[in-house]
Amino acid sequence: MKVIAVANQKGGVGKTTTAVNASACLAEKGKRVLIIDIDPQGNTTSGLGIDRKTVGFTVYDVLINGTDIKKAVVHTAWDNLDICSSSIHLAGAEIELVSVQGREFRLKNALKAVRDDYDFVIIDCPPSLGFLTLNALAAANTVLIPIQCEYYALEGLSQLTATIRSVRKSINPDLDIEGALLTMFDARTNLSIEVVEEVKRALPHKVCSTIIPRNVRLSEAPSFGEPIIAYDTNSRGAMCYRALAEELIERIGGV
Amino acid sequence: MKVIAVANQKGGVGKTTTAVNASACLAEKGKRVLIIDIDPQGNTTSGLGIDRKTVGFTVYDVLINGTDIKKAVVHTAWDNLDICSSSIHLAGAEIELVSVQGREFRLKNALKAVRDDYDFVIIDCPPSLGFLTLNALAAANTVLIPIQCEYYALEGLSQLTATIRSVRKSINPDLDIEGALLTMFDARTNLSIEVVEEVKRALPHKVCSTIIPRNVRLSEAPSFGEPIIAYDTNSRGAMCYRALAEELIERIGGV
Ligand SMILES: Nc1ncnc2c1ncn2[C@@H]1O[C@H](COP(=O)(O)OP(=O)(O)OP(=O)(O)O)[C@@H](O)[C@H]1O
Ligand SMILES: Nc1ncnc2c1ncn2[C@@H]1O[C@H](COP(=O)(O)OP(=O)(O)OP(=O)(O)O)[C@@H](O)[C@H]1O
Ligand SMILES: [Mg+2]
Ligand SMILES: [Mg+2]
Repeated sequence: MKVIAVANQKGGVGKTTTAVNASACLAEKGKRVLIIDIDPQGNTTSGLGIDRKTVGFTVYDVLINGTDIKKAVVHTAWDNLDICSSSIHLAGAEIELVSVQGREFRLKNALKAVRDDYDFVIIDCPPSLGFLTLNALAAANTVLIPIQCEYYALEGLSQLTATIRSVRKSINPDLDIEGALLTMFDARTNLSIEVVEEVKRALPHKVCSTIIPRNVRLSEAPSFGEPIIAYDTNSRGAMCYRALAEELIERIGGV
Repeated sequence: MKVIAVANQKGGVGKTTTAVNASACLAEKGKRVLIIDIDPQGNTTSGLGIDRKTVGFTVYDVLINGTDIKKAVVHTAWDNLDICSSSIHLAGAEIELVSVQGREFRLKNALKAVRDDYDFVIIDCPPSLGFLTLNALAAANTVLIPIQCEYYALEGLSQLTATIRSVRKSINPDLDIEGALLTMFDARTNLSIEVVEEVKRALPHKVCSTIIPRNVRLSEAPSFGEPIIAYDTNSRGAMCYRALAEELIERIGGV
């Protein structure tokens, strides 16, 4: 089982869009996938058509009350794709556990219960480097870093890579960067091209060969609660996320 | 002096772009403006050409060490526009003050020292509803809510308005909504039009008449450390943020 955290403290760079669509494409290719929504906003949960008011246990119960993660797992409408939903109460989780030893390892320990059930676990993180994202980084084998092709997104990169290095030193020595994924690329603007070149300079050998273009179909799909391969299977967005899924599968070789 | 918090827990909706450019346009119209960057990412600070490594005291010192805010204020390159810069250490501020009584009022109390020096104080918030944003909401007269014309941005609106209501009940009874500002509007997509109509339904009488279009010049300006009126004064982005500044001035009447 490979655990990938999709993280970047910069907001709106495509974390949720990547988590939802990469997961759906991996599932389409026959991989068994569990997606975990630890963002209190719950966009991954609604992006996959799940109404969090109808869900029993959520990630909050797993992290705070030690509920067995299997109780919080729900099937989505798509084969091979299960979800552990978000909860609005996650926003208060950091303060609730502030003096608890080992609070960063709650998710990592919970995932042991599903080690043989899935090929991939994909974790969608909130736009911060706090307790929830640290839990994901402690549980993950690798981090997939969506980077919007914009200037401000570039600025946050050194802060994120510094956090990954300090996580590697303290709570997860095996954590590696899966790759930097360039998103919302618009070939008509110089800015997009400059950002791509800058990221390749900053993270040599770590930039995904797949680049996700700006594609309005990707931003329409969530309002129908569907991943792109269900909403518009022939769109550029669907093709590119299938290519990314292929890249993720190749990287793990025989695992 | 009017204090406006620019807040929305959804990431990437245009909080920083709005804070920087509305402030610069208010300053251009002769208003004395102090912009406060309480986001640990520090995008407002760099977006106005300030290198936070060269700054002495920051918002962190004001909130955590009780430093006089006047010591943390720096002039920008533009007349009438001062800044209180961000610090990377803000990310840990919430945990540092977790058991301190009245921690939400640190910024509000600090601003008393500059009450007669500015016409507007604009606060750029991080993409969360935690301690830093609560400090801004406690200090603010009103909240300006940038809303990207996308589906996920719409989802977070009820969470934000619920937070504003609970802040009004507990820490700031006078807090009002300045307005919802629609950003990155693209008239070619149905999604944009649907979001505008939905926001008008959700917040009747509270939607700014100015709508900010998607304009690549707005996303290029930060890489030069300039607001849009310096980078490209005749762009659609500059015109629209000037219209917004006009709207903000009209709303306060004679203040
Ligand atoms: N390639 C793309 N083309 C067009 N729109 C996109 C693309 N990727 C994402 N979007 C849209 O851009 C917005 C931001 O993306 P998304 O919500 O996935 O980012 P995020 O990093 O998860 O945000 P947050 O920081 O709030 O969690 C969304 O409205 C989404 O639909
Ligand atoms: N009207 C616009 N047209 C084009 N690009 C825009 C516009 N407004 C903002 N942008 C770009 O979109 C990205 C997101 O905007 P911005 O960083 O201001 O959002 P934010 O809400 O402050 O993000 P965060 O949640 O990370 O603080 C930036 O790269 C910015 O340059
Ligand atoms: Mg997200
Ligand atoms: Mg910002």
